[in-house]
Amino acid sequence: RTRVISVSNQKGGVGKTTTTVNFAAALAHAGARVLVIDLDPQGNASTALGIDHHGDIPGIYEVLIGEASLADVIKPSTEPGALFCVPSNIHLAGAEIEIIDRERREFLLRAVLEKFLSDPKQSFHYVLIDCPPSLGLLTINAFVAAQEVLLPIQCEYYALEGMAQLLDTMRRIQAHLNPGLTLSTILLTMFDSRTRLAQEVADEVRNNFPREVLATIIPRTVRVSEAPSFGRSIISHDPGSLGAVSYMEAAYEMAARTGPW
Amino acid sequence: RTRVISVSNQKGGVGKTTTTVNFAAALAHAGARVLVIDLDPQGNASTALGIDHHGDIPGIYEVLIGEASLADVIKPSTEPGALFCVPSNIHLAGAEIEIIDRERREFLLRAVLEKFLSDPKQSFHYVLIDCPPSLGLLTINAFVAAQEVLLPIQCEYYALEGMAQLLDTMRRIQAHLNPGLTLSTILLTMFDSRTRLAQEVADEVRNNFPREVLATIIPRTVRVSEAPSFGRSIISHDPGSLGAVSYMEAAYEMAARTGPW
Ligand SMILES: Nc1ncnc2c1ncn2[C@@H]1O[C@H](COP(=O)(O)OP(=O)(O)OP(=O)(O)O)[C@@H](O)[C@H]1O
Ligand SMILES: Nc1ncnc2c1ncn2[C@@H]1O[C@H](COP(=O)(O)OP(=O)(O)OP(=O)(O)O)[C@@H](O)[C@H]1O
Ligand SMILES: [Mg+2]
Ligand SMILES: [Mg+2]
Repeated sequence: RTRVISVSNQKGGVGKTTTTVNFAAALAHAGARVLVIDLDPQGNASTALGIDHHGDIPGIYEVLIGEASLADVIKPSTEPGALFCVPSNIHLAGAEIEIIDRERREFLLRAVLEKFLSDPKQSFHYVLIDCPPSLGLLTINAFVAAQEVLLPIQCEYYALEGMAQLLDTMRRIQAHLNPGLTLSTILLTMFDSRTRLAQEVADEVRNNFPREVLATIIPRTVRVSEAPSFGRSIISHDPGSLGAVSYMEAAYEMAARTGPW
Repeated sequence: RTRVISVSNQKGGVGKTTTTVNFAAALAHAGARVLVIDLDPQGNASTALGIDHHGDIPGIYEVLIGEASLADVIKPSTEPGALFCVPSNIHLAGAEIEIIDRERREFLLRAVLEKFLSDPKQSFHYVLIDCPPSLGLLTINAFVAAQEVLLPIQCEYYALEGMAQLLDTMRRIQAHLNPGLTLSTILLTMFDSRTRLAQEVADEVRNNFPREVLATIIPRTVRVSEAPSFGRSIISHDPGSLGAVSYMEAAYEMAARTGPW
């Protein structure tokens, strides 16, 4: 059974893309077949996985509006292992306004993904969807297509400010569009041990979400932020580094959890 | 003449809110009358300026949909000096879908701001608009209401990936909605001298935008990230710190520039 996971947080710059890419790389490193869907118009995940995504290359936008199928646009990443990516391109920036009047506009991604995964030739253990920093129609499409939400939380002051909105949006999706959706995993990231604030945020998250938060915390390290400039995950860029080890541990901790889903 | 400046970048977590708050505080510290408009549904700028913004308190959402005037919702900040804020609240999260069918939907903010500033009792030197991490209708409203865009760029790898989209959106706004809009200022921020990547990003931005980029760079410092947890700007939280001095220098460098606007 394929685990479909939406990596979301409307707060910007909290490590959604970094987590998507490095979890995907860690899971592929362990032998899993992994698909990353880049649902962010900026295309950072496509870049980090070494996949060209300029405007003429069809990607998830063309799939959502029905001009291409998922199988047409999927590309292998530059990472070792079975790690594939559906890139995004600049046209995705206009998608939310374009799909607003479409029939079942929240189900566009789910429909194409279900069709794709029902093909026995396309078997994947994980699908990770990298979301943009908003709770608009693209993220809602991810929430409807997924069974799980993976929420990266930066260990900094604004981290918890948007939680109420996120949980509120999830509740509405669960009530009307996808009852099976669950906030399965919270990852504490960019933890800087020099500041007491990081510990305070971590403690608060653990107190409020003891079941969801992973024991493994991702430290803030320069190597993690430099890896995408080489078009690689931290796992393949510097496998012995603290960042790579932490991301592998966190990914395997999530993999080991099997939940109600 | 009031300088109306939109602080924007669709990339998340690059320091839009931190720059809005600390520029506003630095300008107020120098004696200017400053208004911050929080156009981000998360309300981080409202929080950093010590302003309550839960759902029952009317803010910029109620102003945009015509239920309140700017003068009704404006609040003094906890900062020293003449620094005021129009807070955002959770209802702003639904605003983009709600205003999509309205007449002149891109001009809603401009209309209320022009009316407000035409009242002789309400004189301000600066209006700073803190934008959410997207190029949707809220940011477009800011681009139409402003004469200038202040673009914070984080000195990290993904920094330049979204520039084409941002400039493309600005060009369309200049062509059809606000010919006077200009990218007046670029601020390099979160500069971490431990990584060669930071210098590479800074050099690339300087090469491409020599006129717009400020000479002053903001370093990544723990004190800057901790200031909002005290509900203060870095200027009032730790005025002698490297972060405070850099933000003051950068704000005064921008103030000294008078452009075609
Ligand atoms: N553990 C880490 N240590 C150091 N830097 C990190 C870490 N995780 C992420 N970063 C850096 O922080 C920045 C933000 O991360 P990233 O782009 O993954 O966040 P995001 O949530 O996907 O952003 P957006 O909201 O724009 O989609 C990037 O420059 C990234 O390289
Ligand atoms: N110079 C700096 N040094 C250290 N930390 C910083 C600096 N500037 C910003 N930060 C921290 O980085 C994080 C992101 O900054 P901020 O929230 O201002 O970005 P933003 O662009 O407004 O994010 P969003 O896209 O969610 O609106 C915050 O936790 C902030 O405290
Ligand atoms: Mg991202
Ligand atoms: Mg912000």
